[in-house]
Amino acid sequence: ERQKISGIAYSADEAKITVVGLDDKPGIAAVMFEALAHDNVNVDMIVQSASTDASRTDITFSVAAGDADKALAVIDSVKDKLPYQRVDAASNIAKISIIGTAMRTQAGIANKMFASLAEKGVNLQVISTSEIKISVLIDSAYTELAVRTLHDAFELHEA
Amino acid sequence: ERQKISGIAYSADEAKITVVGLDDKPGIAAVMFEALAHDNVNVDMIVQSASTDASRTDITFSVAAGDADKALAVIDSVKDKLPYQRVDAASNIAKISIIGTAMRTQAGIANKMFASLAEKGVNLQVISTSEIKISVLIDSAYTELAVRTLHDAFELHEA
Ligand SMILES: C[C@@H](O)[C@H](N)C(=O)O
Ligand SMILES: C[C@@H](O)[C@H](N)C(=O)O
Repeated sequence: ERQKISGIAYSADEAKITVVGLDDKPGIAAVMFEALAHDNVNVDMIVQSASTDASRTDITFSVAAGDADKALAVIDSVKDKLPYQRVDAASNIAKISIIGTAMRTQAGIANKMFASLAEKGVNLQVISTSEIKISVLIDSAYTELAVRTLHDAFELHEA
Repeated sequence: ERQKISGIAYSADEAKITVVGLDDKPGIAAVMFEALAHDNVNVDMIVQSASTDASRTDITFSVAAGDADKALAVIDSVKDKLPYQRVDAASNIAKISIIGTAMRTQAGIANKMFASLAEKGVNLQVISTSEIKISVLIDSAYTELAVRTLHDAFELHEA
């Protein structure tokens, strides 16, 4: 498959917030993002993998590090409408993305991205993909190393 | 915020596979997608939310329904290199996406999408976003209802 990566993007000043133990029923995600939208919290990534316990699941979202406290306050304020077990937050987070044209088969490109970061000991905390992009959240201490590693792995020469 | 949605996309014939209880350490995701790439399994979405148990997490990915058995066989074949607790699979899955221009503040647009689907009783099984797209996996029985609901909510007139 001809390499179809056109660039690497990153943002080093993010926070990730995970709301743990939400009821997995219609309307729960809507309550959460209605509250965040109402208070003008700028949400970047939203990620929910499939629930592994029949009735509960977790949602992770990312915000600019400066918005973390505000986002946590909003989630706390809707606890009566949005029962959850706890909220985890971390603010030394970076988002690293590889951008390409239609990556019909993600597995090959994802493997290359994940393997090259793994070789450098970078742990993938969150993963999210679309047809033209694969994004991961990592510890922001690894930002430069990760970006340089991916430039090399995908043979992109920094301008 | 001026509505910036340009369209709704959907694919009704997908399967979701969740590998539960993976070690949350560097290299694990690479092993998984190397094996899938090696066997030419066409992976569409890849989603991992933040781990809520210090050392384990789950990864969900989607494939065409016809590839589900092959993907499961691949995951089973690497169990010695990729310790996990179990694999969940479901094949009556549809992917529904709203596509827009830079959705800087996802929360407002996500809220509208999630709330309109919730009103119709549609449960969101998986969520994944990028700057220009929000995708959800739902029970494929709701495909037409979901697409029509979103066309109405975002005032898009079907051609
Ligand atoms: C957890 C949450 O996404 C729920 N499944 C919903 O539809 O809102
Ligand atoms: C779970 C998996 O993503 C692991 N954190 C890794 O980096 O490979």
